[in-house]
Amino acid sequence: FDFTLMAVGESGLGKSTLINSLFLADFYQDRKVPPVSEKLKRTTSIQKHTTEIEERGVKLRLTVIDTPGFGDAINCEDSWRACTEYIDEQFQHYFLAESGLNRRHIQDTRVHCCLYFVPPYGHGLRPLDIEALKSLQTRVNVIPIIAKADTLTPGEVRKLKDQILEDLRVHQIQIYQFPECDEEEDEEFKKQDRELKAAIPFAVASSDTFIEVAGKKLRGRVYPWGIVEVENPSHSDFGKLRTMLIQSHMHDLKETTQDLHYENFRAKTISL
Amino acid sequence: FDFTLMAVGESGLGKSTLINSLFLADFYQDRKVPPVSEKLKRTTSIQKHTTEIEERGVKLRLTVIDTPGFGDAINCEDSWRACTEYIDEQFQHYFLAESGLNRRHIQDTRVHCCLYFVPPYGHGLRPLDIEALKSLQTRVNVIPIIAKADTLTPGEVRKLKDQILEDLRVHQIQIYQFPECDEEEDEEFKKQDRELKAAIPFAVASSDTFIEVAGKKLRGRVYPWGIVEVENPSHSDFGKLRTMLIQSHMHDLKETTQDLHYENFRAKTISL
Ligand SMILES: Nc1nc2c(ncn2[C@@H]2O[C@H](COP(=O)(O)OP(=O)(O)O)[C@@H](O)[C@H]2O)c(=O)[nH]1
Ligand SMILES: Nc1nc2c(ncn2[C@@H]2O[C@H](COP(=O)(O)OP(=O)(O)O)[C@@H](O)[C@H]2O)c(=O)[nH]1
Repeated sequence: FDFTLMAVGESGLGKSTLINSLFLADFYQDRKVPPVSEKLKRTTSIQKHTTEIEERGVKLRLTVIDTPGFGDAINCEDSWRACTEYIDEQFQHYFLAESGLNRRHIQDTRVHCCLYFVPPYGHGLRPLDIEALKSLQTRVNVIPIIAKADTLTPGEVRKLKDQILEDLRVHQIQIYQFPECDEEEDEEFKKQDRELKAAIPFAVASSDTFIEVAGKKLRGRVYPWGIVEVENPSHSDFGKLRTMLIQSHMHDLKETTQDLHYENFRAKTISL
Repeated sequence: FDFTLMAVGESGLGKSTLINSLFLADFYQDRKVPPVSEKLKRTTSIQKHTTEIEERGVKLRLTVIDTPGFGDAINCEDSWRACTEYIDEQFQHYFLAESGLNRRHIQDTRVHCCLYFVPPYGHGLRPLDIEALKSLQTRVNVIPIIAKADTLTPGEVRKLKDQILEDLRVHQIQIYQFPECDEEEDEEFKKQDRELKAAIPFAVASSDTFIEVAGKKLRGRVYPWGIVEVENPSHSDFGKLRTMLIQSHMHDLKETTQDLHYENFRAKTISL
């Protein structure tokens, strides 16, 4: 089972911390944060890390595409181009492999999901986010998340979520829609599904350090005024994101990539 | 006593909250946050708000220069130009007034202090910060502050302060140096002065809402995991910033503007 996830957002938004904690793996072991003098000339680059993990008994070859440099430069006009070009290249590879003779062992390197990190400033999406999301939405399943949500009080979280949903609507940006749950599911499951969907975009805090709270080991961030329990639903939507992304919908994300985004690409390519 | 302060930083960094709480006044009553579709075309603009306040028995006419649009556009290449042009214009006005016949009633509209808001991402200064600070440092007393510091654990605060000081050093950016305290001051005062200086750049959290904690009314931010007491020195450097800026050094900030930054301007102007 191949799955590729792309993480897009400025440096310092907690991307590596989140991705490592989502998959309980260290994707960024050899990462170096460049000093700002190096960043002065940079554009977005693409870095791939692949690891084999086991999630609920299923062997998963997970590839994370990191996009260092995105949104960091003074002029971010091309920040998202490296991302969209990479996505298109994978479609291209797949298309050529599919039209080839040996169709039985095609490796699927297409990007199945893009986690887009929105800074928790509190006033909504920024021009950079709008432009990047417009380009990404037609190519990949976009899941926007509010990064470092422990910067926001519960009232501010709700206000920002509403503002982001409004910004997406006004700019006609289509984000990934989690599928409807089966009619035969029980009421409890349907209720949980509704609650998950009502929380979108997820406001996530994450941590790679474990704290002992009341005898239990929990992921958290220790502040002088309290401890953020990353997996506590009243502190952060981390648990909801992990449930939606890993437990329930990886399969659907792959299918939508094939049936929607790849089909779009094929249609454009064939009609040229 | 005229004092002008400029606030520079992206929207959403808590600038208006901080400035209102520093001076216990509402400078931003009629402010509107533009929707992101308006921001798509914007460059930095200059907005002035003046109010008369009384600080420790001294009547102060305080002008705050806000810089909406700074750092918000996709291409921020000119973000700081509006700021530096404004500063130069005030020098120009003062210069002309000084060389005029009626020198006795010159109104001093020069910018005495620039609070530069650095986002608490955790990796240090960004290219935008470096370029903006380079242009500002030669014209105005720059006091960089880490905004929304309640995003950072104590360990992260220390790491970011060190990284920022290192970035400033490497890029030869001269920030405002608080003056040495008098030799005749007592040991307690000198100790406090050393502690204040060791905390630079200040990591500030601010709030315009009051919370009741243990029977006292305090400025704070209420999270599900605890309450940030903005004026508590172990929670935020807000108190230190207010002490340095308002209680002790407004006079020195004005003098340094006259003796250093204005003199630089005059020297360049006269030599043309
Ligand atoms: N406040 C807060 N800080 C976080 C969170 N996640 C990570 N951080 C901190 O943010 C800093 C940058 O995190 P990192 O994962 O390296 O960000 P990246 O550059 O986007 O990959 C580190 O100091 C992290 O400890 C979070 O959810 N909330
Ligand atoms: N976490 C945190 N949020 C803050 C702080 N100060 C203000 N905010 C919040 O950040 C948001 C934007 O604040 P505002 O003062 O309007 O920012 P401005 O656009 O820079 O003037 C509001 O929701 C504030 O409540 C702070 O110190 N820490």
